[in-house]
Amino acid sequence: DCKIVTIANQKGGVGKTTTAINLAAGVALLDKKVLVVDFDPQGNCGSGFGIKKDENTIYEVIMGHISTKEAMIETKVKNCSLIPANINLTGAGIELVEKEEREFFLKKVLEKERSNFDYIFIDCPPSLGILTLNGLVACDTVLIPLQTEFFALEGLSQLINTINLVKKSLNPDLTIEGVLLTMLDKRTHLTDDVAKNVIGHFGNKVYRTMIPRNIRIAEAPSYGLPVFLHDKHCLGSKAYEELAKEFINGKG
Amino acid sequence: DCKIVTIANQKGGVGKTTTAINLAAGVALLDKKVLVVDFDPQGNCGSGFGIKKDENTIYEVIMGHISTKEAMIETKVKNCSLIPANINLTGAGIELVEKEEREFFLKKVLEKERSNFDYIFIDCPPSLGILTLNGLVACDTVLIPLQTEFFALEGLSQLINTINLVKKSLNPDLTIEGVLLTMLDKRTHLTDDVAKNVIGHFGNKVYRTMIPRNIRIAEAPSYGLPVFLHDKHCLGSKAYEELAKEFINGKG
Ligand SMILES: Nc1ncnc2c1ncn2[C@@H]1O[C@H](COP(=O)(O)OP(=O)(O)OP(=O)(O)O)[C@@H](O)[C@H]1O
Ligand SMILES: Nc1ncnc2c1ncn2[C@@H]1O[C@H](COP(=O)(O)OP(=O)(O)OP(=O)(O)O)[C@@H](O)[C@H]1O
Ligand SMILES: [Mg+2]
Ligand SMILES: [Mg+2]
Repeated sequence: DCKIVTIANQKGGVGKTTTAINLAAGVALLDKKVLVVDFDPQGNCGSGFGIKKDENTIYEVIMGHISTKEAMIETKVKNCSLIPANINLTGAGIELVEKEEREFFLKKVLEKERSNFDYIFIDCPPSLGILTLNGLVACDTVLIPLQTEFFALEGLSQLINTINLVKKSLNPDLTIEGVLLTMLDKRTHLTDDVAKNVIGHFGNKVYRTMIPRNIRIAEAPSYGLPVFLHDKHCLGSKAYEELAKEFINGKG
Repeated sequence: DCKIVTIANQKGGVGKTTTAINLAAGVALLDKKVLVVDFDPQGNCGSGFGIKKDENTIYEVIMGHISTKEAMIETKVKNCSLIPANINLTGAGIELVEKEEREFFLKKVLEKERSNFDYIFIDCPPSLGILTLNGLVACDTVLIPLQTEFFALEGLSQLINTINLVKKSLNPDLTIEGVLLTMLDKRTHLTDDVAKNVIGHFGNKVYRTMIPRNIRIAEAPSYGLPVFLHDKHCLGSKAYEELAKEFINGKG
């Protein structure tokens, strides 16, 4: 049974793409069949896996120009595939606005892939526009990465409102997979303040695993590698490995 | 003579808002009259100054419902005013798409404020949509904060393309004020790699001042303060103070 998980947060730079890449890779390394769908015109998922993205992207797929198979690429990680995105996806943002059922374009494509994978992860841009809406409609659950800093905490209620609106009117089965605290920095009380606040609101929706700020995580994409293949033993790899296990075991 | 500077980068979390707040505060502390215009529905500039933003925001101003004066607030920093934003600005993104001269709404408002200020800073969201386009049309110059990490570097050429397009068709006088390297982390070679690359392309458009990663900078907004009022002597305050001087002296 395939689970489709959207990774969303309108706050920029909270680790959506980093989590899409490393959680997917971590889950694949535990022998699950995984697909990453880059749904951000920035196209960072592709580069984070060292994959070019000049043509045959998710844009051409959802607009019906090519098949999903034509856009799918096997990454360096066994069992982990990717459908990349590039700047053309910005065009989708504009073209879709005029179409009927404009929030369902990604869903229609991914429903047909459920038989091929155990998990599909969707990386979203830092906004609550039509692209993220497609992500929230296409998924079974949404995973929220949350940087333990003030501005990111501020944006959380706005994100939850949007999720509730989508649940009401477009995707009644949508639930929150979990909230992932990211970029923890032990040197400041800010990390604890934000963590306490979030756990206070979300209880056991918050993953026990928290991702520390670790330079290896930031370096890995410059080598086109998930962190596990860049430095197997660093704190970042250990954390995303722990998260992959916690994720697979589910939150009950 | 007033200079209007837009702070833009479609990559999330590179320090746009942090720079809008702290560069503006730093320039005001050097006895210049400064206005910060929050043009991001996340509304982080307001909170970073400890200012509520429930009504009378930049949205109501550009749609013509209230006067600019009604939305303007004096911050804790003498000579530094703010026009806040909130989630309503997302509505502008949709309403403007249908209007004539939709990229000029912010410009029309700010042209009338030139006589009241030495500098006007516009904070933009992490996207290249209609809100950032309004910012790029309303300004004299654009300041680009750039986190010294791989994904941020990747997005730079896309941003420069957009600036060139706007220069061609909407704002012929638009130039780049400068590129500000942010969140430098000495513990990784990544910072140097990115810095070398950017300086290689942009030469002396890159500010000599570079902002280090400093936890005081991340803590300050949780107190509703620019970093200078949170910890006057920390490295973050020193860096933004240096930047303010370099900014005022201009890049020639
Ligand atoms: N735990 C971490 N430790 C150190 N650096 C990190 C960590 N997680 C992410 N980063 C780095 O922080 C930056 C922002 O992360 P990322 O791009 O994944 O966030 P995002 O939410 O996808 O951003 P955007 O909103 O632009 O899509 C990147 O340079 C990334 O490499
Ligand atoms: N030099 C720095 N040192 C430490 N933390 C920083 C620094 N600059 C910014 N931050 C923190 O990093 C996070 C991202 O910064 P900020 O919100 O200003 O970026 P942004 O580009 O405006 O993000 P968005 O794309 O979401 O608008 C914030 O939590 C901020 O407090
Ligand atoms: Mg991303
Ligand atoms: Mg911002």
